[in-house]
Amino acid sequence: KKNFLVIGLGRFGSNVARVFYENGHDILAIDNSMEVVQSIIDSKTINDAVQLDATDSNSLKKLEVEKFEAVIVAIGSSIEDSVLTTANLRELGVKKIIAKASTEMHGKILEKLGVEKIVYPEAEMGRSLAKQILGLNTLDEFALNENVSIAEVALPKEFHGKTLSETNIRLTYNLNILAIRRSGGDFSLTVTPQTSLQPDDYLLVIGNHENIERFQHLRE
Amino acid sequence: KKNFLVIGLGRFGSNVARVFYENGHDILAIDNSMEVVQSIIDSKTINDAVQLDATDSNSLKKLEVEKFEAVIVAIGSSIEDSVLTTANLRELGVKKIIAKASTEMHGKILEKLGVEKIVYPEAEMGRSLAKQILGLNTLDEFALNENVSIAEVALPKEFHGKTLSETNIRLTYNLNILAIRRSGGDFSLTVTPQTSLQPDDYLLVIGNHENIERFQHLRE
Ligand SMILES: Nc1ncnc2c1ncn2[C@@H]1O[C@H](COP(=O)(O)OP(=O)(O)OP(=O)(O)O)[C@@H](O)[C@H]1O
Ligand SMILES: Nc1ncnc2c1ncn2[C@@H]1O[C@H](COP(=O)(O)OP(=O)(O)OP(=O)(O)O)[C@@H](O)[C@H]1O
Repeated sequence: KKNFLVIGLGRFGSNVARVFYENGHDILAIDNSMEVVQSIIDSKTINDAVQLDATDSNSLKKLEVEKFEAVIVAIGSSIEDSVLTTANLRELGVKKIIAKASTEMHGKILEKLGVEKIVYPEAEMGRSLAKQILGLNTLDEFALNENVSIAEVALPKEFHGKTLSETNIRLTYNLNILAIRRSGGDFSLTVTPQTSLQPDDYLLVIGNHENIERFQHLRE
Repeated sequence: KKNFLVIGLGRFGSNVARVFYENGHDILAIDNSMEVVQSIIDSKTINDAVQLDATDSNSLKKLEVEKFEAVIVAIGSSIEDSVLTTANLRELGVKKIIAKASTEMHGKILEKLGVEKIVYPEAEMGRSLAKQILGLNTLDEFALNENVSIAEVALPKEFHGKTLSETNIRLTYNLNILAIRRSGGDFSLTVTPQTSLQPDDYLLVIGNHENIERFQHLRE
């Protein structure tokens, strides 16, 4: 059971807080608007919310912020408040800060302040939606363990038109081919040494992470 | 090569537009702020942007909006403008509208207007970040083809403490077990009939989509 601190209870922050709570962790939620704090208390979606201005380092200090597993700074529209809050947290010894940024410049400043991970919700969701619409969401790489991954890799040009055995992928790259996705979208599990590979094919491979990377770089 | 219309070029909309353009499709981008339109033209990240108030159905009509593959309404902070724009598009015969909503109520109204898909970028990213921090991001289900999927399934209670052969999963559910993720996070590919299954194990299975669903329902 971990404890987390979330500062800023807009749509992003309140959802971060709620998922922590739903999964059995302790969460302290802070916002400087009494109205926001009251409404999240009334919703009963988390256990504890407190009104506080996080740019006020004295109030922040009283919360022993360095004791939290991680602190999430979810203040969006005021870059100043987000940056001041982050600076306060670093000053108070918080090691793990995750923050959302409203612009690239905002993100660069947070990076300089030692924020471990920066999230751009609107930009990232925009890119992900467009890819979904285009049918471009692929497995990319899914790590089975520290060494072995399953990945979907676009067929390198040099293998267009060859049969699987002609490519010698298995021996050269130590990768097993689990399935082939033809353009049109569906994976076929019928993969034999005679299978002929086409441009626009995607290969579902399993193997060591380094070998997958090496294979992926053939495209560039 | 498809053509898309994106209305509203904030962080979300401009990123949707950019990904379409990067992938070789045509994109018409609209915003009612000249400054925003000029800046996206200067950035050269898309081919065509025009200043226009999308709540003005006459201007919208001139664009022959019903000819686009899909229209993305990316107006966030003005619920009124987002809803009026969407109503205009439906009136002009647009079939496929995807819109972002700033609140649940905003989303409900868009649904009633026949929007095909509604996105809540801040809320969805907040949930996804919290899950990432908790190490809860799993493969869920990845469809290899119309019938066969790879999925990660939490071990049903009734199999706790049994060996793999005792569970008879392969014969009962027609699923192959590719790997087991022990609590702690890493998948082990060493799976034999003698492997003993524990609470908190996640099984990486491959099989028919219906069988995976049946197996997943054992947990509930
Ligand atoms: N100095 C501060 N201390 C504590 N909370 C703050 C401070 N400044 C802003 N907040 C709170 O942070 C929350 C989120 O900030 P804001 O609404 O500006 O960002 P947002 O990016 O629009 O939010 P979201 O997109 O997550 O809905 C607000 O509820 C606001 O009251
Ligand atoms: N009626 C309208 N017609 C065309 N564009 C509009 C209209 N109303 C707003 N916009 C544009 O939509 C864009 C996005 O809207 P806004 O900034 O309000 O939403 P947002 O949710 O904060 O954006 P994001 O989170 O994507 O950055 C703005 O650039 C704005 O100029």
